[in-house]
Amino acid sequence: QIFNLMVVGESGLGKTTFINTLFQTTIKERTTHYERESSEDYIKKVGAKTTNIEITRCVLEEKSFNLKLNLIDTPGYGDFINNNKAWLPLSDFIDEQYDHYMRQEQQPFRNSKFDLRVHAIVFFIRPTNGTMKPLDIITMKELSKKANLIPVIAKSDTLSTTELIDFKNKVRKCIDEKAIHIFTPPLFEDDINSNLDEDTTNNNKLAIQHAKQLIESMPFAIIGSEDQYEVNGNKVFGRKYPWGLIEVENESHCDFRKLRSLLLRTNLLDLIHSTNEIHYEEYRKVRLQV
Amino acid sequence: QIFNLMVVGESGLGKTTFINTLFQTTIKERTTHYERESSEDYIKKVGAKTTNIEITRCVLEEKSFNLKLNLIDTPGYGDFINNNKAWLPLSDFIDEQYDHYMRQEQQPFRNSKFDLRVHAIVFFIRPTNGTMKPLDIITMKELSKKANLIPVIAKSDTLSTTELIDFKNKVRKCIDEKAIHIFTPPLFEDDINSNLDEDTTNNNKLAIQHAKQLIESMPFAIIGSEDQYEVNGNKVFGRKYPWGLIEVENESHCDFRKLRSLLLRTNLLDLIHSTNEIHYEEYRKVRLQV
Ligand SMILES: Nc1nc2c(ncn2[C@@H]2O[C@H](COP(=O)(O)OP(=O)(O)O)[C@@H](O)[C@H]2O)c(=O)[nH]1
Ligand SMILES: Nc1nc2c(ncn2[C@@H]2O[C@H](COP(=O)(O)OP(=O)(O)O)[C@@H](O)[C@H]2O)c(=O)[nH]1
Repeated sequence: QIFNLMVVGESGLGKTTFINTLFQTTIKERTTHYERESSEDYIKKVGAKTTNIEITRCVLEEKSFNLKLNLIDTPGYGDFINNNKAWLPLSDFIDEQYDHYMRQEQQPFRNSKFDLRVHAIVFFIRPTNGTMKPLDIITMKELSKKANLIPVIAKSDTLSTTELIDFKNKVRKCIDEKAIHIFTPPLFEDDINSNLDEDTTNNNKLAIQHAKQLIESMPFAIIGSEDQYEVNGNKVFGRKYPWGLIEVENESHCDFRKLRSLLLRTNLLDLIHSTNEIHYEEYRKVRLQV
Repeated sequence: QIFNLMVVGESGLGKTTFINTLFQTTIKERTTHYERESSEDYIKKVGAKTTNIEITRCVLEEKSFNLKLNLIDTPGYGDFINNNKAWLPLSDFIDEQYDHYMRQEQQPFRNSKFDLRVHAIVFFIRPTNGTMKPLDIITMKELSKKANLIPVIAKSDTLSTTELIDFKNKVRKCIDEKAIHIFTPPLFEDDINSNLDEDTTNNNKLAIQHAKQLIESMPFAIIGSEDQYEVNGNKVFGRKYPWGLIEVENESHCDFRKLRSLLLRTNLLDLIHSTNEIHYEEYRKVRLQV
């Protein structure tokens, strides 16, 4: 199974830490890591400095499945004094992958399963507790048109309990007002009406309940850490402060587990499916009309 | 006594909260608050959007002294997609006040003590724990040439104990490498050598020790809060999280007390003095040569 995950956000928001926490292993250091050769084109296109694309391929083996993960990192996004069109290389990259796949489909002899179509974009929002940054709003808007966008609140331990509720509402309001389309777990509610046995119906009900819980927590509040501490005899990933210990996998501390569940378990196939069947088809339609 | 304090940093870094915590009263809401009429000139000069200057006048009465505080806020700094020359209106403002004062000095009949020369700039650094943002480096460099610069680490509760030590070192290293001149409490070490009585000598030793402690903690790690909580029967300003309570005035949690001491007690007069005698004289010299 191939899963292409793009991570977007300014530097210092804990993206690398999050990815490492997600896989509980320092994948960036131990796997093949190369930079796209054609990032030079973007540099010419949008000016002296711009966002680069870095792809890290790694294999994730988790109990019953073996996942070929392609991590698409975007260093440079939002890091300059002038960040005009910082999203453009990202948007172009997504289109390029659709284009590449389209050409492959049209070949009589198809290439190996080379497929870098972006299945999910985890977008890191800075936890200012105010309005979102103009660059972030426009980037989310542009990218949401082309692929599954999952906005998250980076370093959510910056926000107190009340501030977090407040900020989540502000982000949701902004997403509605700007009509930014974000990925939400599908609720197959018609599944509970068909004539299924009780077990299957109950499972569906639980799945729907879980999906609703995920949706209610969005945008997910994310805290990441590669350091482990002992709590009640168990080792937990966390961040240690003079005033307390944050536990990354504690659901009353942050939504890390919810995002992990969405990305790698409950909605992995939905993300891949909607990319291939909806976003990609949308691109093809527009391209073939031109 | 007039004290002019400029506060610089992107929005969301807790500047307003810090000021309010500093005076334990919501001064921004209760005092005269007006915007400089001539910010329009800057808007024409540097393009469509830019940093504004907002001045809030308030009187601080603390035990034995009565301080006329002019708070110079800089909304808009660093908040746009393109932040080119975001520091320029700030730098111009500082020069304008020197210029204004110079003209007053040259008048036969001097105006009332109108003096908005900036005595201290508290510069809020984003706690990324990485390299500092390019805009912040250049702003600090430019402003440090004209007035007393005091860089602080904003929202330092984002950084764990080890990360904070790390980041302070990174910031100091960057300040050295870029030759950014920051304000440090003077150490009048010759005072302990003169023939003074033992009490005075001891006081001077304590003062030097205090100044050294301040210098060692720089850049100050700042946490602010207007909310109060009860701790051991006392009311303290703090931030409440599911994993603990941060106490703003607890010196093992942050350097808030050190900065307050520097600004309003131990080094208030040094800040005013060095502005009037060193920075202002520097400006006059350059202007009179032209
Ligand atoms: N407060 C806080 N700091 C974090 C969190 N995750 C990472 N960090 C710290 O933020 C700094 C930058 O993290 P990094 O993952 O390199 O950010 P990136 O530039 O977005 O990849 C590091 O010092 C991390 O330890 C978090 O959830 N909360
Ligand atoms: N984590 C953290 N949050 C803070 C701190 N100070 C203020 N905040 C929060 O950050 C948000 C923005 O603060 P504000 O003072 O308005 O920032 P300003 O735009 O720089 O003036 C508010 O929700 C504050 O409660 C702090 O020291 N640490």
